[in-house]
Amino acid sequence: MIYAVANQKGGVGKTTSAVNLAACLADTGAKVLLIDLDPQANASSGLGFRDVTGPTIVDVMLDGAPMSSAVLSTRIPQLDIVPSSPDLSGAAIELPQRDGREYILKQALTEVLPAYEYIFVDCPPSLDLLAINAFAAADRMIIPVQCEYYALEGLSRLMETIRGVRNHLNPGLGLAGLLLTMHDIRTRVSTDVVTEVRRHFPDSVFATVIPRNVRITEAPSYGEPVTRYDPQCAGAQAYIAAAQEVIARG
Amino acid sequence: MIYAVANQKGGVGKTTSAVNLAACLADTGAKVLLIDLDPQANASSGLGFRDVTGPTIVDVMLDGAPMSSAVLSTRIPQLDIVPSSPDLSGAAIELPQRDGREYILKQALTEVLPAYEYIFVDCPPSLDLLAINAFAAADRMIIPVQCEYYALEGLSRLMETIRGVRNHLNPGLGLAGLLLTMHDIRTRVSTDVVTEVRRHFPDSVFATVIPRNVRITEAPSYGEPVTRYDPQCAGAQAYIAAAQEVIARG
Ligand SMILES: Nc1ncnc2c1ncn2[C@@H]1O[C@H](COP(=O)(O)OP(=O)(O)OP(=O)(O)O)[C@@H](O)[C@H]1O
Ligand SMILES: Nc1ncnc2c1ncn2[C@@H]1O[C@H](COP(=O)(O)OP(=O)(O)OP(=O)(O)O)[C@@H](O)[C@H]1O
Ligand SMILES: [Mg+2]
Ligand SMILES: [Mg+2]
Repeated sequence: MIYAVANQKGGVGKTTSAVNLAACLADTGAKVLLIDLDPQANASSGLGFRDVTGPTIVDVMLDGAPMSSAVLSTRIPQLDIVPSSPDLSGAAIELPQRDGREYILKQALTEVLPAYEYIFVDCPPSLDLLAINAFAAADRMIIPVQCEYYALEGLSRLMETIRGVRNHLNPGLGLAGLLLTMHDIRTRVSTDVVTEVRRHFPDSVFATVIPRNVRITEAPSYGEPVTRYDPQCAGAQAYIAAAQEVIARG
Repeated sequence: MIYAVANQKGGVGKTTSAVNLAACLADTGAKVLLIDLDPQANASSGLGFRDVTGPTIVDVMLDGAPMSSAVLSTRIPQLDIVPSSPDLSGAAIELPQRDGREYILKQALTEVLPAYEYIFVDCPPSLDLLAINAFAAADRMIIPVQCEYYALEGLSRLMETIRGVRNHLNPGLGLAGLLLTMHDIRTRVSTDVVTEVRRHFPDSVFATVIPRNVRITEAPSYGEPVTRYDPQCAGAQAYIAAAQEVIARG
């Protein structure tokens, strides 16, 4: 099952959710692959991969390298990663010229698909061709929604884009759910956003809400998911529960 | 003076900084224009403009409409806005085919330039052609840097891009400074990031650090800058001080 973790709004917890959900699912014994499709390569550094010298997703997307050539194992048993690099930002300008430009990721994934039960794709904050490649390849979308006002604004546009992708590129694309993140029980804004999102998308919101939690902010500097850095903290427990929901939503 | 407020990292406070700095400078009596160059149109909604029916930046960038046709006055005297709309996300795919594609914004601005002392451009979280248009048009860059680990990662790449733009597109492009945002005195991560950034970029960091402040999160839902919503709060006071630094850095 391939999940695209996406939202064009920036800083809503896409990378944090992709890294931690992938790690949690690997901890259940399933074989998991995390693909970093963002030129900022935050998912890569969040798992301890900085300045990777070998092949990355850039070689796969721009030069046709096989996906397996870019796969690296992580310190988490059962979790592999395909790292990114800043050179990926050339893709937004180079990809538009190519035939079948929306299906490059989907085609590259066919080679490794049988080896993994779950594949997570961490998307950049855009609706550009990199993001469209992830939507065209995915079976399901997971949409992190930060519990703040600006994050509400782009949701209906994102849903429209998904409908467009389903009609033209990927008829099987489903929505695993909207995952509310950085919820701060002390602020009225958080409560308002949760209410709004549950009202607009009644059947599509994960029951689990990820709290704002400083341990989540600290974990990437150690190159670890929060479920390794501080497994008992509220952030880790929330991602463990969310991963269970991902499995249940199937 | 044209300022591009940019950082490809998402959610670091670009829109919040563009809206509040523009409002603070307008409060000093200067004539200010804010251009929303993000398809999410957060700067527009942050000033109360939702679902705009007339011309937007999309008409200017994609159809050659004059910039003045898209200018609207805001509730803040001296502050005008050119709003955005989700249709701008078509630009990332349409712009690459055009001649002079990097200078479309710069050319469109010549018409309104004499009317404003300050122009702020709120950039999307990317280094795509929309962002490059802003860099090619700007006199100065303002780079918001969230006081969190992931936000540190992309800075050197951003500086490389600015050098590239200066060499090929806009020799006069300067750096007004790095503006540290969402600083939380209770967390070690924040202090570490401030130290790192001041060490890597000794002369380029604003003295003012914007604190994490819940009033800043609330203000957009009222369509107001925090300097109107709650002028005495720590967030508003910090942006007022940062605006003074923008004036002083000239
Ligand atoms: N639940 C949380 N509590 C506290 N901080 C969080 C939480 N989730 C994410 N963060 C922090 O918020 C910032 C933004 O999160 P993240 O980078 O995962 O978002 P993103 O959507 O991937 O951003 P981008 O749009 O740049 O890809 C990061 O510094 C991250 O550590
Ligand atoms: N100093 C602050 N304190 C608390 N919240 C803040 C602060 N600055 C910004 N925010 C909130 O953090 C979120 C991200 O800020 P903002 O949208 O301005 O970032 P951005 O860089 O423009 O995001 P994008 O990459 O999507 O364009 C918003 O919900 C905003 O209200
Ligand atoms: Mg990310
Ligand atoms: Mg913004």
